[in-house]
Order: sequence, then structure tokens, then C-alpha cells
Amino acid sequence: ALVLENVSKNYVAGDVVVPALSGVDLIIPAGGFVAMAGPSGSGKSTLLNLAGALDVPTEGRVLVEGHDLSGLTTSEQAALRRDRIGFVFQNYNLVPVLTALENAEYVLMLRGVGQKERRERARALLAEIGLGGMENRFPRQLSGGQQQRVAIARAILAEPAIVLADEPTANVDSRTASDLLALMEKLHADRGVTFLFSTHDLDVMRRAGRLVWLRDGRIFYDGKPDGF
Amino acid sequence: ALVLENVSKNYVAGDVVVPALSGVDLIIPAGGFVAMAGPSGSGKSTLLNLAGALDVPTEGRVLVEGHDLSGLTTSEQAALRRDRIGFVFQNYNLVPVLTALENAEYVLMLRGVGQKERRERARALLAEIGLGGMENRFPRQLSGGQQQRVAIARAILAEPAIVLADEPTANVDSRTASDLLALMEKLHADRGVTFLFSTHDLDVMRRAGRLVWLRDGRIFYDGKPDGF
Ligand SMILES: Nc1ncnc2c1ncn2[C@@H]1O[C@H](COP(=O)(O)OP(=O)(O)OP(=O)(O)O)[C@@H](O)[C@H]1O
Ligand SMILES: Nc1ncnc2c1ncn2[C@@H]1O[C@H](COP(=O)(O)OP(=O)(O)OP(=O)(O)O)[C@@H](O)[C@H]1O
Ligand SMILES: [Mg+2]
Ligand SMILES: [Mg+2]
Repeated sequence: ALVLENVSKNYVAGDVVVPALSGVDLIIPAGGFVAMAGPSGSGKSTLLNLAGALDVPTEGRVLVEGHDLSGLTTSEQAALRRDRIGFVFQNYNLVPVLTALENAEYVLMLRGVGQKERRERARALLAEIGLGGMENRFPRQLSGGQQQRVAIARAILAEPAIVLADEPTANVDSRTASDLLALMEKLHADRGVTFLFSTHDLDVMRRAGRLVWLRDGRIFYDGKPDGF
Repeated sequence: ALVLENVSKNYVAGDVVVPALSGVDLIIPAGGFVAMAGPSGSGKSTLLNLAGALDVPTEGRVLVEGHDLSGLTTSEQAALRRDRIGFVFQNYNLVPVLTALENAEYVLMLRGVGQKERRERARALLAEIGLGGMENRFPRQLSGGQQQRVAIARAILAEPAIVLADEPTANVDSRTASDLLALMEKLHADRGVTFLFSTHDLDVMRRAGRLVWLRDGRIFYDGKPDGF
């Protein structure tokens, strides 16, 4: 579903070049349920941004469902992001002037799903993740972990082929985190959605089928999460 | 150092009243090292905002170092926040147009500390928490956990009487979290700084001298963290 081929990403900060990723080779087959961990600053968000076509690599190639992202036009990339990829940002990126419901249903709206159907689906999902009764609130009227859950709802409601989630449980308690993981596992099992998510939480790592560990922009370990 | 006396906080969301805190009694003596936990949405951020004079209770009183906050003028409250309280926000609240160094040294600058001294102190602290060499970057040029650490540096650099920290380790790996906790413990032991911090992390909870557990805006447990 997702391939990174010898991917490097350099940022420029002032007169310093920051090698955020160096020579990363990663193959996530369709149907994978993969956790990514590593120290703060090791490159997890950078990798997810490249995988989600939100940024371009300095070297190497990123292929989503076989398409080399660099070969796609901007509108083709936008269509891919809308139709095939669900993204959960580390800082949620909710639209402040839209309610929780409107934020959650956003992708369905972009896809032209009818209002009645998308509202029902969004309402049901929000209730399932503990946000029942909060659908008409604005992001600023929600707690940190509630905003995070709206961002998750937005990503999964459209049942994309691939969900890329950046620390999706960082701001919730362990019980809520476990429920969110169960929801992701269910979507994976029922619909074959591919998941790649970063986390700092050992309990979350252990529930993944596979664990990729980053250090200083390189893959340090890629295999079963046992023993972590 | 901090007293909440029968504190309630209601928010209004549309035509619904949300009782974010109800009848909270909490005494944090000077020199306390107190963790606060509880489900997402249970009122942790609300409590910290009231304690830090960033918001006002609907009922009850908040006293900081014996001063009833409602009895202070706006400039007296601002002075209290500048001189006596360090605050770490759940979403960092860094100034986007200031560098990491400028963000960290901000409170010292407000207090009139000379540039040479405050730059040296800020640089040293940033290096100590793993941000050496990044002091001239802007927040957008830092990872999530790096931004969180700048926010922590800003709160503790000025060695306030009380540090209020909202999920200060949510976006960093367990090793970095442990180092940050050690730094907080050191400031507590050496300088008697009072700490009240919220967290979802069991390892962080267990290192506190006392654990306050919130549920639905009420205190559910207040005592030793053993057995959690
Ligand atoms: N725009 C930028 N300019 C310069 N350096 C950057 C920029 N964005 C990220 N970096 C650097 O690239 C490295 C990787 O950042 P990234 O955000 O991918 O880390 P991360 O693994 O997600 O960290 P965290 O766990 O703290 O979220 C870090 O050292 C960071 O400082
Ligand atoms: N401006 C607001 N308007 C309406 N309700 C609000 C507002 N701000 C917070 N709330 C609600 O108040 C309750 C407490 O929120 P608070 O942010 O204190 O929770 P929290 O314990 O910090 O949660 P988290 O662990 O997710 O950060 C939540 O139910 C939240 O939805
Ligand atoms: Mg990150
Ligand atoms: Mg909060």
C-alpha cells in the first residue's frame, strides 16, 4: 500500500541542514497494522508527512498504492489525499470555525456524500468514541483529548485505503486510548484499512502487528513488537 | 501555595451548560509535587487554568499564596502570573515569530533580567533538555515533542513559586519524559518549587508524591499514587 524507497528529507534551518530522514526503506503492504516509535525528533512526523503527500522527499521515492507521488499532478495528489488517505495530525489541525460534526464529516462532504447520510455516519462515530452530545461544539470548546478524537473521526469516517495517524492517543487516558485502538483494529479487520501510526505509548506499540523504530532519521528496528 | 475552595466551573456551549468542575476542594501546600489524572474531559485543563488565573470560577474561590484571585486587580493578576506562576499549556502556546531561545527566555525578559544573563540561562536549560543547537529555530521548525520542551523551559527558567503543567510529557518518548520529570524533581528538591501537573502516563503519576484523580469534574481520589 505504501513504499518509501531510499527516502531522505533535509530541512534547512538558518544556515544548518537538518537531516530529518536518511536513507529510509519501508514497505507497508496493504492491510498492514504498523506502529512507529522512536525518540522525540527522530523523524516520525516527517515520515508520515511524506507518506501522506503533504511534503516531498529530498531524495528517494514515495509510492502510494503503486503510484510514485512525484509523478502525480497537484490535483491528482489532492484526489489521492481525499479518496485514499486519512491523516491524523499531531496537533489535530481542526478547522476552528467548523463544529465537531462538520470537521468529522469534512472528507465525506468533499466526496459528495449526501448531507443526511454523512451527518448520520459522523454523529454515530462521534458517539462511539465518547463525543456524543458534543457534535455542535467548536474545537475551542473541547478538551485536548476530545479534539484529538474529532481529528481521528475525520480520518476514519471516510474509510480510506490507508490511515496515517501521528500520535493519535497522546492526549487521552489509557482507557480511551485502548478504545480508540480497538476501533482502529476493527476498521482494519472488517475493511482491510491499512494503518501506519506513530506513538510514544508502549501499550499501543504492543498491539500493532509490526513495530518500526526510528532513531536520528533512520530505521533502527523493523519487526515484531515483542519484548519492547 | 494553592487552594481551590468549593470551586465550580460551568461553560456554556450553545444552549447547554457544561459543568466542567463541580465543588472541587483542593489544597496544594508549598513544596508539593502533585500529579493530576483522570479521563479525557474530566476537568484537568480547566482546573489548571483556574489555578493559573487564566480563567475565573463560576463558584468558589481560588487562592494563590494566600491571595484570593478574585480580589486582585488585572495588573496584580498579571504580575502574579509573571512572577510567581510558570504555566505549561497542553498545546504549548509558543509565539510563532520568536525563536526557541526567545520563547524560553520570555518571562525573564518580562522581569527585566539582562540580555546576556537570560540568554546564557536559556541556552543552558535548552541544552539540558536535548534542544542544544536548536535555539534559533522557530516553533514550526521543531518536532511536537521539541516544541513541548521549549514550553517547559519557558515555565521553569524563571524559577517561579508554582509550576502548573498541562500534560507536559504527552508528546515525548518515555526516556525524554523521565529526564523531564527528573528535571522537575530537581527544581522541586533544590528550590522548593511547587508542582501541579496533569498527565495520562502511569509512570509519571507514580513519581509524584501525591495523585489527584478527577472524574466528571469532581475529585474522585486524592492521596498516594501507589497501586495505580
Ligand atoms: N521545518 C523544519 N525545519 C528544520 N528542522 C525541522 C523542521 N521540521 C522538523 N525538523 C527537525 O526534523 C527532525 C524530525 O522531526 P519530526 O517532527 O519528524 O520528529 P518526531 O519523531 O515526529 O518527534 P516527536 O516525537 O517530538 O513528535 C527533528 O530534529 C526536527 O527538529
Ligand atoms: N469553552 C468550553 N465550552 C464548553 N465546554 C468546554 C469548554 N472547554 C472545555 N469544555 C468541556 O469541559 C470539560 C472539561 O474539559 P478539560 O479541558 O478541563 O478536560 P481535560 O481533563 O483537560 O481533558 P483532556 O485529558 O482531554 O485534556 C470537557 O467535557 C470539555 O468538553
Ligand atoms: Mg512528531
Ligand atoms: Mg486537557
